[in-house]
Amino acid sequence: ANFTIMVLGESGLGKTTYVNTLFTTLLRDYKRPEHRFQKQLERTVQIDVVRAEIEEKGFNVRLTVIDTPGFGDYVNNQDCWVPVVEFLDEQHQNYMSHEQRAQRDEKDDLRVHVCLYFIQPTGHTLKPLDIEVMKQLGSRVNLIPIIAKADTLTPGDLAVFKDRIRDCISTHNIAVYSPPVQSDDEENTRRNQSIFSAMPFSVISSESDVTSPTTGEKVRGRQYLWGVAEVENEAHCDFKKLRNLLIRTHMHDLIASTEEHHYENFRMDKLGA
Amino acid sequence: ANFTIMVLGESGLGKTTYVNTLFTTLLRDYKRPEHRFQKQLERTVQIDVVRAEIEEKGFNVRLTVIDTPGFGDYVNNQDCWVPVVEFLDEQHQNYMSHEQRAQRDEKDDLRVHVCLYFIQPTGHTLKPLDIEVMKQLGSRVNLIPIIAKADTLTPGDLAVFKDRIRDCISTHNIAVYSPPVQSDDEENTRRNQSIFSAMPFSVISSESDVTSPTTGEKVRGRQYLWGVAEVENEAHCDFKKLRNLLIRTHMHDLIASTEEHHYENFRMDKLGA
Ligand SMILES: Nc1nc2c(ncn2[C@@H]2O[C@H](COP(=O)(O)OP(=O)(O)O)[C@@H](O)[C@H]2O)c(=O)[nH]1
Ligand SMILES: Nc1nc2c(ncn2[C@@H]2O[C@H](COP(=O)(O)OP(=O)(O)O)[C@@H](O)[C@H]2O)c(=O)[nH]1
Repeated sequence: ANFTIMVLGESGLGKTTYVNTLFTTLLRDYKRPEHRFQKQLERTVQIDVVRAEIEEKGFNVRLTVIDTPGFGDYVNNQDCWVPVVEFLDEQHQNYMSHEQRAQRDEKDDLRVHVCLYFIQPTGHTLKPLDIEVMKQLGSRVNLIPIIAKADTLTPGDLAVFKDRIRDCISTHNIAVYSPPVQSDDEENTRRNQSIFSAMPFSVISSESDVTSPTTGEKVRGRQYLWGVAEVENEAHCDFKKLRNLLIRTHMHDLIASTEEHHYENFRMDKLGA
Repeated sequence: ANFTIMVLGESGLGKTTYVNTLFTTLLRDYKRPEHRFQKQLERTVQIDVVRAEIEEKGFNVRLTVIDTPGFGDYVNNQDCWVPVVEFLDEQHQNYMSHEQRAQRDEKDDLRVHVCLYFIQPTGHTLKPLDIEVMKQLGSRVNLIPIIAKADTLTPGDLAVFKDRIRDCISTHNIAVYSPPVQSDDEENTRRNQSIFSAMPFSVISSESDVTSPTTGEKVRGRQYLWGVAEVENEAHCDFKKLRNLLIRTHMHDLIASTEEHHYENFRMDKLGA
């Protein structure tokens, strides 16, 4: 399967570290996955495409991650989401023009199956830019909000912040990803509720393994003078929960909903226009 | 003495918490200092004036802190520093117009003796907005750059970040505050070097006292699941170093240089214009 994730958010929120951490924890004897290419979308946003083959439960997944350096980094960020939306549409467009032709190189299909939007851990609420971008993207791509650098927030701060973000999302009618409800499968519904009740997902990422002061084992984490914030400790952050959602439990639905629902919306817009 | 500090930086960098922490650690049996007033500078920036009497080494200081909510919080932050610069000039102007008259109410003199500029702990370098604002302010007020929420940075990250910020400051010729050199006082020169070599000062702030897992004592700090980041632990951040600079060793020079050097520059501009 081909699975494409986009990470989006302003500079310095740990997006690149997150991408590396995701790949490293998936490919335990990781060497840096290949950078397929970089492309300047406009003078303001660049896309970096990183790709690796991973094996999940015995089948192969070509995981592609698209990083977006430059987004939201200016004094004036008016319309900074436009190049991103154009990029997303362009992938649907490319697929549509190739669909007619029988032969199509799968490698070139960069339709984004999920967009992880990184939120600065201010402790207050969403910033005006976050709201605007999430509204624009939510209707076009499966959007999952992420609390970046969650080790900045104490447990109390984090709970309050999550609540405020959720209120903000509902007030502004931001369409975040939610899985389909299978009314005849109660266990599945409960499990989904338990996963998605954690959204926005708090994430801690790290390039290094350090010794846990509590267990003495090597863990992926951030070593402070006062302790180690652990990436894969579910009490510390939702990294593992999110990774399971993306790679194990919901990959199939993220792909299907993009290639059916979002692609159909795009085709309808195009045909209508 | 009257001493006025301005805190400046985008929302969510812990400025308000810093102000509270500064007052609390100065006034140990602190009750909230009085909020003198709030004022809307323009639709974009507000100023909150907080004032308390503190006693330092037996003499009284009326400490005023000006917080600046709304600064840098928009999608488009073009010229967001203009209301701040106008506010600073206005204080010099008010002083100038009153100077002629013999009577002058000291309480109304809000000339800012030092501006603490809060930098987001991205780990990369200064943002375009930071550079622009610091250039504009550095020539008009004693400017001290602060690394906000420094508990976001591991010791390695912090050292690299400080270096990059310092490079950026010198590349862009940003005028940050530096104390006068007294060439005949070697010890003073050495002490200043040791204090100012830490700039930009890393700050951790907190509204609460928590139990230190290492000493069992109550400390002002942020309690994470993996440990306590301590405000007044000099290995954890420069909060104490900065407080000593502001309230003990350099208050006099910060006041003198504002009321002489910066005020004179303002008068020259006005007379020349
Ligand atoms: N506190 C904290 N810092 C992080 C985390 N992830 C990355 N960083 C640091 O943040 C800085 C910027 O990270 P980077 O991945 O380059 O951010 P990007 O600009 O969003 O791609 C680096 O110094 C990282 O070490 C995290 O989860 N928590
Ligand atoms: N990690 C961290 N969080 C902090 C620090 N200081 C304040 N905060 C938290 O950051 C959030 C915003 O703080 P606030 O003082 O309101 O920021 P302001 O908008 O700049 O005035 C609150 O949840 C604070 O508890 C700090 O030093 N480190």
